[in-house]
Amino acid sequence: SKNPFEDRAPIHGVKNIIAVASGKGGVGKSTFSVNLAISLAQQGKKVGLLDADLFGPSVPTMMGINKKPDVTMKNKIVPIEKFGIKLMSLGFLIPEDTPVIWRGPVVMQVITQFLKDVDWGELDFLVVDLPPGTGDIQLTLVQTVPINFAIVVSTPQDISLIDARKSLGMFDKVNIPIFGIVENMSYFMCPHCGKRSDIFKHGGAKDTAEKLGVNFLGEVPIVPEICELSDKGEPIMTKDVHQEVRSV
Amino acid sequence: SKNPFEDRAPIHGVKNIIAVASGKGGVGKSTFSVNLAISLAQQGKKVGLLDADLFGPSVPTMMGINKKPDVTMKNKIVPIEKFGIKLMSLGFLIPEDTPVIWRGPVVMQVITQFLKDVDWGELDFLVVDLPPGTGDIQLTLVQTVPINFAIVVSTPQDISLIDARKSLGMFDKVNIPIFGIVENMSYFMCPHCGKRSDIFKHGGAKDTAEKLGVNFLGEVPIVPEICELSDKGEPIMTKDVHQEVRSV
Ligand SMILES: Nc1ncnc2c1ncn2[C@@H]1O[C@H](COP(=O)(O)OP(=O)(O)O)[C@@H](O)[C@H]1O
Ligand SMILES: Nc1ncnc2c1ncn2[C@@H]1O[C@H](COP(=O)(O)OP(=O)(O)O)[C@@H](O)[C@H]1O
Ligand SMILES: [Zn+2]
Repeated sequence: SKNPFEDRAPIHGVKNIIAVASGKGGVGKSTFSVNLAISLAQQGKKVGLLDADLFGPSVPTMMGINKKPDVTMKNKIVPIEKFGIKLMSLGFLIPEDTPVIWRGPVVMQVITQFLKDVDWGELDFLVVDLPPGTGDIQLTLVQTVPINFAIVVSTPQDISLIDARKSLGMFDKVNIPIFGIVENMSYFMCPHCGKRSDIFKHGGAKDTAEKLGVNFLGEVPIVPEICELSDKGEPIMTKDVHQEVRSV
Repeated sequence: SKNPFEDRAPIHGVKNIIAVASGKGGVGKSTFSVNLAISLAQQGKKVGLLDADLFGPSVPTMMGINKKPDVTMKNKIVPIEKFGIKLMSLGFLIPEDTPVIWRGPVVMQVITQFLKDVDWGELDFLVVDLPPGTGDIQLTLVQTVPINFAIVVSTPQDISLIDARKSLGMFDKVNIPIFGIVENMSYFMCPHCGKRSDIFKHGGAKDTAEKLGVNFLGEVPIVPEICELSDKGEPIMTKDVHQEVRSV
């Protein structure tokens, strides 16, 4: 049968594509993708962000967007721009409360359209925020476009690291280099007494990075403000932030 | 074309099937499913637990299981028993670090096998722990067997509630009654100073339950012990627990 990577082709004008994954849901992938894109834009790079989580898109809420994208004469979708970033998400096209009840073939088609039929223009980086798992969405992405490197986000406990390792394993299998692993929700400093609690344990992602020989990109603490700002559509990197958050 | 629910049929010997969903990953679905199953068993019920998260199964770790299930003469898979519960998970069959890189049709086949080809025997309740999203796994489940009711787990913030509402919307669409919504990670009591922090906000799931007219099943606080015990395969309901966790 045919080579599944046969049709893989770059997106015209896009220099680098970065995949942000975790395997496990709810560990901070979207939060990291949004803030990575913003910090690249703050450094003067031309940046796009594709929300590939068709079933639970978070970019519309996290970036505070509630308008629909336009379509050009040539039937290309025009990405929505905010904070200097070109954005695309299924959440711009479908109402928030409407469940997307799709099987694999439709999923594959929509992801391919988001990669090929959006008018991304000239970009230094396209960040792709992946959903949990290693199924149709992830497979379609790696079979449709060349990925320059992947970043894996995890929280410190085994339950998340097991899924992070599966995600790393998938990237290995399809020869996508790993830029590194981030440990999110690494510890919590009580705002009342200043003492620390390791709510989801601590240090597991660093250990995993060392064992697997991949870069460890740093720790991000649990900061309630991150969650509040996400709900308000005001990403933390657009504010004066905790040093440890910004350094990651 | 044919009615997608045409082939739906009960599992012989299984009185009730409960779906536990959330839409969003990492909010505590598996933790809740495991502990719900244990508390039903502690009340003398015959209980099964199906880990339907093929891409990131957590039941093997959370229940501390690392052996493979047997197969009967009639080619039925024999569930593994622990804490008085019959268990099935893809994690029993595939090594932990191996990514499951499957597309929709294979996913559909495996979920159908877990429902029809496992020797569940006589059960009062089969709890199905669903993965995030509303795709192939969820569709195959509701089209293969009758679901008596669904429980939705969410954390308090909008980012999770948006996905919880999609999950509720899917169950509505296929006429599956909602037993109620649980708010997990509802608040955090600092072990050092006893003061409270609403890390992922607070009360959002209760508001959503009231707005949608569904039961609110209660709040579970963030308890670091829950995370540690999950990694060790010792579910919190098998221990002397916080009153508020047990009451939920
Ligand atoms: N370091 C952090 N501290 C506090 N809340 C966080 C942190 N990282 C993420 N969150 C919150 O946790 C929730 C899940 O994060 P999200 O980025 O949606 O995860 P994922 O994309 O992996 O599902 C969001 O409400 C987000 O605001
Ligand atoms: N109330 C809680 N307090 C502390 N940790 C929790 C709580 N509920 C769940 N966890 C931990 O959070 C992580 C995610 O929970 P999990 O049940 O795997 O979520 P899901 O099934 O929704 O992905 C696990 O490590 C689990 O132990
Ligand atoms: Zn404190």
